[in-house]
Amino acid sequence: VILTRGLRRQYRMGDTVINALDGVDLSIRPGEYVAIMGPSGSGKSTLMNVIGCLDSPDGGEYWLNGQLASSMNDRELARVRNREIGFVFQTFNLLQRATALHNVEVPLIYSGIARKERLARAVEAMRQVGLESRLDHQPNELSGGQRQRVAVARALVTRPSILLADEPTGNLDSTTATEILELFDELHRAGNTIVLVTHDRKVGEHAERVVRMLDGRVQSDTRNSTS
Amino acid sequence: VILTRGLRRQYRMGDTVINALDGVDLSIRPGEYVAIMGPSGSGKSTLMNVIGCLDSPDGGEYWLNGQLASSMNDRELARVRNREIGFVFQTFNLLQRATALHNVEVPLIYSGIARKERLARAVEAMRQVGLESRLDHQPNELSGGQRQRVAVARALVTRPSILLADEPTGNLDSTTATEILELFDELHRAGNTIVLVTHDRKVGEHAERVVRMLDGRVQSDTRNSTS
Ligand SMILES: Nc1ncnc2c1ncn2[C@@H]1O[C@H](COP(=O)(O)OP(=O)(O)OP(=O)(O)O)[C@@H](O)[C@H]1O
Ligand SMILES: Nc1ncnc2c1ncn2[C@@H]1O[C@H](COP(=O)(O)OP(=O)(O)OP(=O)(O)O)[C@@H](O)[C@H]1O
Ligand SMILES: [Mg+2]
Ligand SMILES: [Mg+2]
Repeated sequence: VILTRGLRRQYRMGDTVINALDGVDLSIRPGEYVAIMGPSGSGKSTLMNVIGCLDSPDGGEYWLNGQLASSMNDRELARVRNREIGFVFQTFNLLQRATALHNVEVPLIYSGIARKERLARAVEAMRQVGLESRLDHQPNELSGGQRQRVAVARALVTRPSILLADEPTGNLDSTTATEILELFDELHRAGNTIVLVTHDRKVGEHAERVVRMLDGRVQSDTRNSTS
Repeated sequence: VILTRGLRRQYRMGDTVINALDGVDLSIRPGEYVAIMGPSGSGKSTLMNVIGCLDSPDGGEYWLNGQLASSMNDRELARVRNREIGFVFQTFNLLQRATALHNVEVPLIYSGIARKERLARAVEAMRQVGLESRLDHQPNELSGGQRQRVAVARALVTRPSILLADEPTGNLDSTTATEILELFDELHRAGNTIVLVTHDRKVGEHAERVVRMLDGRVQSDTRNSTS
């Protein structure tokens, strides 16, 4: 469902070129549960942004569901994103002037869902991440881990076939993190694809497969023995 | 060096009152290394903001170095903050339009340090957190873990007698996290006080003492056996 070949992404800073992605080959089948790990700065978020159709590569190819994503225009990319992909950002990217509930509701507005159903589904997603008592708080009225959970709820509310989560538990205590991982398991058991970036070894062991990155390339790609 | 008694901090949301801090008694001696842990939303960041002189309590008292912080005016609080305290924010709070190097330099400008020395010290702090190759990047040109490390470098550059770090390793792989903790150890061995909020059990075990919070109160306060 996700196939990249020789993916490149470069940033020019004066005379230097930073190869954030330096030739990435990745193949993820429908229904797989993949963890992406690697040192700070190794290109994990850059990779997630490309496969999440939020950024275009400078080289190489990316096929999503058999379609060449690098040949899509912005409108087609936006439609694919909304219909197929749920994205949890490493830095949350919540609307600061809107309530938590409204933040979670927004993807359903883009999907064209009617208001009554949107609200019911957004409330349910907030309940699933343990934030039913925080519906009307704005992001700056929430703790770090609560903001992270709003970002998770927003990614899950469309029941995406592909969940891309960039370090979704970094601000959570272990009990709350386990609850969030159980939500991902639920989505996975329903046949959906999960790709998550994590620094937490236990979260990595929870996945079926661990892809390790180093300096913008895939360093290793291992199946977990217990899956 | 840090003493709180019956500390309260409340937020009013319509008819509800949220007791973010619900009577916190905490006593930290000079040179101690304390970890603060507890569930998401339990009041850890709120407590850190009060003891870091960034927020005033609604009730109770807070003494810093024998002085009643709640009786200081804004100018006195700002001076204490700059002279004594290094603060690593859970959400980094970097200046978006400035380079990483300039971000790290800013506390030294407030200290009245001359430019040549400021730059030397800021470059050294960036080197200590492994970011010597990222001096001229702005925050949006850095990975999540790199931004976190800039926030750490900024907190360490004044060699504070009290380091307050709110989840300083949440975005870091274990190798990089260990390097950051070694910097804190170095500051601690020089006789300074370290208070860090963490969700990472290993980081908690690294401290001399673990204070657990729950629902705005201190639930437990335990010395680590190995220290
Ligand atoms: N401005 C605000 N208005 C209303 N409630 C707030 C506000 N700021 C924080 N809160 C609430 O106060 C409680 C404590 O927040 P705090 O940020 O201290 O938690 P925390 O322990 O740091 O959590 P985390 O581990 O998720 O970072 C939370 O339940 C939060 O929703
Ligand atoms: N806009 C930019 N301009 C220049 N360099 C950039 C830019 N964005 C990212 N980089 C660099 O690209 C590299 C990869 O960044 P990326 O965010 O993908 O890392 P990461 O693996 O997600 O790291 P972390 O674990 O710290 O989140 C980093 O070294 C970073 O400094
Ligand atoms: Mg990242
Ligand atoms: Mg917090």
